This record gives sequence, C-alpha cells and structure tokens, in this order.
Amino acid sequence: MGHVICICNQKGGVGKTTTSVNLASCMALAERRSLLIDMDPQANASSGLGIRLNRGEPSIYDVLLSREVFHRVTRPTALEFLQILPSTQDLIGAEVEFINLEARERMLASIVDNVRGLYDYIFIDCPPSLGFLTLNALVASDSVLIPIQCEYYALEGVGYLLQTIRRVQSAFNPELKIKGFLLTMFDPRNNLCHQVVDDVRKHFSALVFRSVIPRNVRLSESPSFGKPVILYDITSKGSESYLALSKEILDAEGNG
Amino acid sequence: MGHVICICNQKGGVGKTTTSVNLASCMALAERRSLLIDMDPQANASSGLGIRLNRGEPSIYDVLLSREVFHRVTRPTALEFLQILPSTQDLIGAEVEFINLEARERMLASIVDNVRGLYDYIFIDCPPSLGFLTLNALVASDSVLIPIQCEYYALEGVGYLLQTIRRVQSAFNPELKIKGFLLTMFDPRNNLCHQVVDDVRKHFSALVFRSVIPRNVRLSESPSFGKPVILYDITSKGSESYLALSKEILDAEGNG
Ligand SMILES: Nc1ncnc2c1ncn2[C@@H]1O[C@H](COP(=O)(O)OP(=O)(O)OP(=O)(O)O)[C@@H](O)[C@H]1O
Ligand SMILES: Nc1ncnc2c1ncn2[C@@H]1O[C@H](COP(=O)(O)OP(=O)(O)OP(=O)(O)O)[C@@H](O)[C@H]1O
Ligand SMILES: [Mg+2]
Ligand SMILES: [Mg+2]
Repeated sequence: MGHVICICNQKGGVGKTTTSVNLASCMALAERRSLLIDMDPQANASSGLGIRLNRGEPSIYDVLLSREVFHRVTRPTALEFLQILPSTQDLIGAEVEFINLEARERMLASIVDNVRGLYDYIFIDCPPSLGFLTLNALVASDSVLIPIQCEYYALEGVGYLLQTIRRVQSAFNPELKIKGFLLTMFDPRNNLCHQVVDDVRKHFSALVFRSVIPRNVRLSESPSFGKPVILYDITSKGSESYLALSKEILDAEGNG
Repeated sequence: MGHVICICNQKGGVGKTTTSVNLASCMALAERRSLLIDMDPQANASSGLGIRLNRGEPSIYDVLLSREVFHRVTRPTALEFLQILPSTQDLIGAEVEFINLEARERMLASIVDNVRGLYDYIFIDCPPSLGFLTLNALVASDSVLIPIQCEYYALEGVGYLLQTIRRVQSAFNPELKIKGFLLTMFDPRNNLCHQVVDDVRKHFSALVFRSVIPRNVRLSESPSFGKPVILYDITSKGSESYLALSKEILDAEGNG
C-alpha cells in the first residue's frame, strides 16, 4: 500500500515545492509508482513538472468537489513512474467555499484512500499556511516531511507547526507521524546556516534526515524548464542531494 | 497625513517581512514618524524588531476585535521614530472566526483611519496568502509594494495578485494604487536572476523601483539579533539597498 507523505511548513519559501517535485521524481527514477498531489493554489508543483492548466480546466479542485473523477484529472509526466494531480488558482476559493460541507477536513483523505493502492508513494505539496488545504493534507497523510530553510525566521514557526500536527493527530488522524525534518538551502559559507543546522539537530536529533539539500542554482533554474532537477542536470548537487534523500527514505522503509 | 503602504505577495519567502522591517526602519532613520503593523500570524516582523509576545498577551488580534485599544498594544522599538503593532499566533484563528462579523474586510481600515494622522508612514506586513488578513491590509492601504524574488516561481503568481488588487479596488478601496515592484535577493552571478529582472522591467516598466535588493547575508542574520539591518551592520549592502529604496520613495513623494 502506498506511503502518503505531505510536505508541510507554513513558513513561506522554505523549499516545500522544490522538495515535493524532486523527491517524487527521484522515487519515480527508482521505479516506485509515484503520485504528486498539488494542494497549493499557486500550482508551482504543477508548473515545476511542466503542467500548466488554463482557468476552468478540471483540477484537484473539481476532484475535491466530486465534479470530476480522479483518473480524468491526474496526468502523466516526463517520468514513466510519476503522475501528478494538478492544481489551479480555483483552489483558492476552497478555504471559504467548503466551510459548511460535511466532513470537510476529510475531503482529500477520501480521494487518497481510494487510490493509494495504485501507488508506492504519494506526495502532497502544501501551501504556506495552516488553513483548510493543509489540514486536508495532514488528515490524508501517513506522515509529514517538514522542510526547514537554514535561516532564522524558518526556525520560529516550527513550534506552532508541531502543535498543529498534534491537534490533527488527536482530532482526525491518530496514525500521522513525522517522517523527518529536511534541512534545505544549506550554504556552507554562511555561519547562520551552521547554527540553524546545529539547533535543529540538537532539538530534533534522530528525526532530522542525514541528507541536507545545499543551495544550488540548478534547483531554482529547473522549474523554468518545467523539469525536475534530475531531468535538467543529473550531475548537479541538487540532483545528488535529492537522490540521496530518496535513498535514505527507501532504506529506512527496508526497501532500498 | 500618513501614507499607508502594505507589503504583499502570496508567494512565500520573497522578502515581505525583510522589506517591511527594513524599509520602516530606514524611514524612521530619516525621522519620518513610522508604524509597522504585523498582520502575519507568524509574527516575523515583530521578532525581527526584537518583540516577542507570549501567547495571550494583547496583540493586533485584540485590537481588531476591539478588546484592546491601539495605544496600549503598539510598542516603541530601538528606533526613536518607529513603533510596531505586534502580532501573535492568535491571529491564525481570525480567518475563520471573523467570517460572520459585520464589515469584516474593513476591520483593519477602521483602526488605521483612526491613527494615520499620528504617522508619516504606516507599513503593513502581510502573510503568504490572499485570504482575510491580506484582504484587510489591502482595504486599509493607500498603496501596495510588491516584493518579487528574482526566481522563476516568484513570477508565476504576480498575475493573480494583480487580479486580486483590481477586485479590491472595485469592491472596497478605489484609491488603492501600486506603489511599485521591488526586486529582492538579486544575485548578479545567477543568469536566471538577470532574466527575471529583465522580464519584470519589460512587463511593469515604470512601476519597478530602480533600487534592487541584493542577496546579502547581513539581511538574513539581523533578525536573529532582533534588529533591522541598519542597526546590525550599517555598512552592509543590505543597509545600503534599503536606504536607497527609502530615499527613492521619499524623493518620489516630493519630500526627499
Ligand atoms: N536548495 C535550493 N537551492 C536553490 N534554490 C532553491 C532551493 N530550494 C528552493 N529553491 C528556490 O527557492 C524558492 C523557494 O522555494 P519553493 O518555492 O520550493 O519553496 P516553498 O516552500 O514551496 O514556497 P511557498 O511557501 O511559496 O509554497 C524557489 O524559487 C526555488 O526555486
Ligand atoms: N536580500 C536578502 N538577502 C538574503 N536573505 C534574505 C534577503 N531577503 C530576505 N532574506 C531571507 O530570506 C528568508 C525569506 O525572507 P522573508 O521571511 O522576509 O520573506 P517573506 O516573504 O516575508 O516570507 P513569508 O512568505 O513566510 O512571510 C528569510 O530567512 C530572510 O532572512
Ligand atoms: Mg510551494
Ligand atoms: Mg513574512
């Protein structure tokens, strides 16, 4: 049965989308059947894989509202073992529109539960907030991967995120675990980066992935070509680091 | 009468808080009476100026609900001409809690209109979303300053932001103008950065500030000391660039 992992942190710009796109792609390269669900109205994960829907084209918004079936909206990508359930800005309205619907926090979970048998890994990219869309992702997931940028502001919100996860565990999804904290945009020349890494490893020790994602220009260039970094520049440090992360996750689950 | 400028972009991590804190500080250095309103539950602008409220301490949340008066919550900072109306995580609940209140989109505007006579400049830091809190900021403002990180994903959401601003202009605040687009985290060694700058200048021409904020480690270090960059390292490129921006804004308003 597929592992469902959401990539979540309400702090903006910490590498959620970059991690979702590139980790899912590395899993696909290892021939694990993978699905990326774009739960962010910014639709960066969709465009990062070269998929740009026009306004009104069916997206995850329509699947959540049961106006469209999962199979007709999910699309293939340039990688044989990777599919994407794309997003559009229509999703922005969901926060307010769905407020009076029954079991609104389980709308994504009911979709995921129907299809998880088709995949080995399902990744969910979240927007930079702890509202309805992120709540849905947490309820639908087995575990949470938390990217942490090696910067001061990025550390501040982690406490609140963990409180929110605990609340979701007690109210909606007792099985939800923390997959790990991923340090991103690490720049070895920057003292602050080293301090943040030390802080995070001290606080969260074994929950912090050994793999650290360096600041690497190829990671910020590849989305402009609609490609994950492994298809844009396989020799880059960006590719190396996300391949190492995918291997670390596969090894930990005993199927390396 | 004070100019009210909100710093807004739903894309995360583009430099909204860094711009709010440092631009407000530079205006204070130029002896303009300045107020920074932290409208983000992450409260990064508050901690960036060394203010850390405990949970339950009165914040902007209480002022919005008229449970506390403005003057008792607003605090001085290390700069004589700068005050801050700080935020806490209590604000996260506002999005859902205030949904049934009368004139909920004007809650901040009614506070700002009462105090704008006391200041030359009022800056509002927004969260990375286009929900209730950002809507309130847009309705309360005379103009919008839009930071754009010199990266690919940052360009994608600008269209939607401009649509939202137009909707706010027609429904709530016809006087709202675009103050300008500010290019942030510019790295001259990175080709993509140059492309983004060219794109933005081509699309928005005169609306783009001449001042460009370079990527500068002092800007990411200063918040960990609770100081704006001009009090942390006045000789840094970070200080230089925000001083240049404040001068450009003062000159444009004829009071340089
Ligand atoms: N390791 C890295 N090295 C260099 N650039 C990176 C790296 N990771 C991400 N980026 C760039 O930094 C910016 C922010 O990353 P990204 O958009 O993935 O963050 P996010 O958390 O998804 O943002 P949001 O909060 O808006 O959803 C993007 O322009 C991305 O291309
Ligand atoms: N010009 C710069 N040079 C170097 N680092 C910067 C610069 N501007 C911002 N930063 C750092 O980049 C990160 C993101 O900036 P900031 O938090 O100001 O963005 P934001 O748009 O307010 O994020 P959010 O969407 O979460 O509110 C922070 O850690 C900040 O210290
Ligand atoms: Mg993202
Ligand atoms: Mg911010």
